[in-house]
Amino acid sequence: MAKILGFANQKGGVGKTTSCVNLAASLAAIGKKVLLIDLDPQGNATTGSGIDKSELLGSTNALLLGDNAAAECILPTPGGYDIIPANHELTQSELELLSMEQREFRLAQALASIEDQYDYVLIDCPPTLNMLTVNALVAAQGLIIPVQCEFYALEGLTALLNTVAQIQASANPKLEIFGILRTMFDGRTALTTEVSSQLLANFSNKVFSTVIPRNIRLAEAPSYGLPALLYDAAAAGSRAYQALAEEIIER
Amino acid sequence: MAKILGFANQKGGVGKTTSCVNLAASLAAIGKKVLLIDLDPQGNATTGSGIDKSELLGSTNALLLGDNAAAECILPTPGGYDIIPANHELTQSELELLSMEQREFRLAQALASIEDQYDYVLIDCPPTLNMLTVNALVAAQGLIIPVQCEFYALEGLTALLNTVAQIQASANPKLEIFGILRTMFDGRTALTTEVSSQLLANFSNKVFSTVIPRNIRLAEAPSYGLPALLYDAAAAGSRAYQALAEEIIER
Ligand SMILES: Nc1ncnc2c1ncn2[C@@H]1O[C@H](COP(=O)(O)OP(=O)(O)OP(=O)(O)O)[C@@H](O)[C@H]1O
Ligand SMILES: Nc1ncnc2c1ncn2[C@@H]1O[C@H](COP(=O)(O)OP(=O)(O)OP(=O)(O)O)[C@@H](O)[C@H]1O
Ligand SMILES: [Mg+2]
Ligand SMILES: [Mg+2]
Repeated sequence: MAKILGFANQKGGVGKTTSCVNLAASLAAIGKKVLLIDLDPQGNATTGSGIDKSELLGSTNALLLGDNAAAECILPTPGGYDIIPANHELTQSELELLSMEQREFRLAQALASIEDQYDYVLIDCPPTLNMLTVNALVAAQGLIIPVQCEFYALEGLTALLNTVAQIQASANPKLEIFGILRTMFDGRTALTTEVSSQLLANFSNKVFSTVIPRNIRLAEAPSYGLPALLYDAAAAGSRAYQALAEEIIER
Repeated sequence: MAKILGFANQKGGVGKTTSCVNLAASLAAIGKKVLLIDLDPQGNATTGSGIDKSELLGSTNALLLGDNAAAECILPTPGGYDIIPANHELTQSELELLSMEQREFRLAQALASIEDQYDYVLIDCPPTLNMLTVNALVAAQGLIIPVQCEFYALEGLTALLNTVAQIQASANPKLEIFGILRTMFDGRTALTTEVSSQLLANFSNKVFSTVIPRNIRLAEAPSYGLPALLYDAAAAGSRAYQALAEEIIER
């Protein structure tokens, strides 16, 4: 039975995609079977994994609309994990989902047939609390919340936790906050250390002890279509995601 | 007749809100009458302008649903510009908008009664190409696209420009790309300079010559509810937005 983890935060640019791609590669590198699902019409996890998003036969779009079974949408990636890719057509299916029966369960139902083949299924969400993100929260057992330690990112947590509580009370009672991940961490600035201590004070044991540092190699790797582990394994960013993979397996 | 400028980019965390708030303050500081419209349910432009988003009488939500006239939703701010604030209730109105007649014209129609009182109206958009962003693109004459000079941000430009072309062909033929703004610019990294030269090669005269540097004071100011100009006028970030204001007036 796969562990299904969603990466969500409606605050934009906090490291959702970077975390999803690099954790997938790190878990695969230690022998886990991993499936990454790109649920963002931007398709960043798709290109960041080395897949050409303009030539997709199967995709998350087809999966949600029921055009293809999950197995037909899965592609291997250079990072050693499988992916169900996405592109801008996913914007269309968000609108179509709104008029469907059981619309928030579409992803959960589509994954049922393939989740036993994996140890982990990681879902990258768009920066908005829309029907795509709701589908991820309904399909997932755990939520990883990447947070940049800055003011606006902290401010948005309340709205996200309220949405999670609504999903727990209705469509997915087993959903838990699996962990809060501090990203782009720059311990030299007072802002970062102050926001970080507020996170620890408010969420204590939910905050991963692994902290992802700001590291330019993490931002360079996607232009080569590679996770940082394949682009520069010794980089501080790559090592941090490997440490996160260990911490996640131990939880 | 006000100049109505939207700040849009579905890539998250590229500096849309920071640019909107700091440009509003910079234009106000040189005597322009400015209205900022927060069209993001996150309400970051609202808190970043010093307004408590939990106590809103009038808001963008009420404006779009027709509950209040624009004049009733306008608040003054410490930054010297007016604001129509937003909070998470705006998520609800996005869903309600989808079933309304002329849904993409709601904002344009609501602004008609008050735009003559301002020199500039700046609209902060959420990180997604949804009905809220479409409303901004239909109401605006110009679009400012903040771009962080990194791979994923560059990748998303094509989808945004396609959406703009669709709006120009249908609901708003006068919409133009007013300018592409390079944000969080760190000239020491090869990635930044490489993406920047790609922007200049592809978009040449549309790229503002003013570049916004990465500057921690811009990230600190929102926790005090102030634009950087009031928080630290001498900071590199504040000066860059003042230079941008001059460049915009000259265009
Ligand atoms: N730890 C890091 N150090 C340096 N750069 C990083 C780090 N994490 C992410 N980045 C870069 O910061 C930008 C934002 O990260 P990313 O796109 O992963 O965030 P996101 O939350 O997925 O954004 P969106 O909300 O648009 O989906 C990207 O250009 C990415 O390459
Ligand atoms: N030039 C800059 N230098 C340093 N920090 C910056 C700069 N511009 C913005 N920031 C910080 O980076 C983060 C992202 O910026 P901001 O929230 O303005 O982007 P956005 O595009 O509005 O995000 P969203 O997509 O969530 O609406 C914020 O924490 C902000 O304070
Ligand atoms: Mg992303
Ligand atoms: Mg914003």
